[in-house]
Amino acid sequence: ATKLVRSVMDKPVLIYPDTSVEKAAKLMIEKGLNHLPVIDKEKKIIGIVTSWDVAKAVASGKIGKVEEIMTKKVITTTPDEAIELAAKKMEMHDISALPVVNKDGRVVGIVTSEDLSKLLAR
Amino acid sequence: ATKLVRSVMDKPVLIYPDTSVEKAAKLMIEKGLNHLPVIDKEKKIIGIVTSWDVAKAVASGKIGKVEEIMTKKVITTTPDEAIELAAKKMEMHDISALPVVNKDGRVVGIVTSEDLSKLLAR
Ligand SMILES: C[S@@+](CC[C@H](N)C(=O)[O-])C[C@H]1O[C@@H](n2cnc3c(N)ncnc32)[C@H](O)[C@@H]1O
Ligand SMILES: C[S@@+](CC[C@H](N)C(=O)[O-])C[C@H]1O[C@@H](n2cnc3c(N)ncnc32)[C@H](O)[C@@H]1O
Repeated sequence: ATKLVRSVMDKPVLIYPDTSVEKAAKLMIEKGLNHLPVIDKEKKIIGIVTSWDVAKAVASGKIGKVEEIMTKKVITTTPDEAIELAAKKMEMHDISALPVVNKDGRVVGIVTSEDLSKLLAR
Repeated sequence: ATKLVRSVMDKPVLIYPDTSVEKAAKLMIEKGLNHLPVIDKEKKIIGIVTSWDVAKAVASGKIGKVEEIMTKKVITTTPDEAIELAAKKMEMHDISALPVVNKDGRVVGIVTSEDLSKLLAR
């Protein structure tokens, strides 16, 4: 049987757009992760910020707010999507994580290329 | 037949320890990647620096040289290692890339959890 995203997804760590890049970086280090979905006051997803975006801020010398560096057109998945499809989406967009969104549009998880790579470990 | 690391590895982008964190970040953005093996003058691997380490530098407010933020005890693989073993190593150490080192100790590639995740895409 095919595996579904819900069986491999992690608990998401969410942040607001007006968070400082420094605070977002601290959160990545504290939790040992690279990807933070960004939500608005109604808890709808409006972006994603990763350690790559933080590196981009360092490269440009402008370390300000998350909303200035986040990607706004977010590629997402759902709990019942097959992991092969999730892997295909990440490959097509050259990204390494997909926020998992339920029918209400709330972020209920996140699946990363690390989660999928683990499935190959004997 | 089992797949070997050599069939999925990427061309590595290598840097020296005295490189600035800012320059390392610029290289990650320019090349669209997150992991840079660090080599000495004899081209031997002495560390690895990732976008996560750059985030850690931002979190601590100290953006200096690569040698100050790189991980020195590097987990590596070889071209002829089975991808399942490479995946197992990354899982065990909670890392998302392995420099690929040949018999001379030279870095000839890099394999990431993104490379392995792509194998699951239909
Ligand atoms: C294009 S990738 C390139 C580097 C590498 N492949 C990686 O995934 O880190 C880096 C960019 O992807 C964006 N990104 C990550 N996950 C995303 C997602 N689910 N939807 C849209 N953009 C995403 C990040 O915000 C970042 O700007
Ligand atoms: C422990 S991981 C935690 C976050 C996430 N799992 C990831 O891989 O980015 C982050 C740290 O792993 C280190 N690292 C990455 N690849 C490594 C490797 N092949 N050997 C040793 N350390 C490595 C980085 O230098 C960084 O300090």
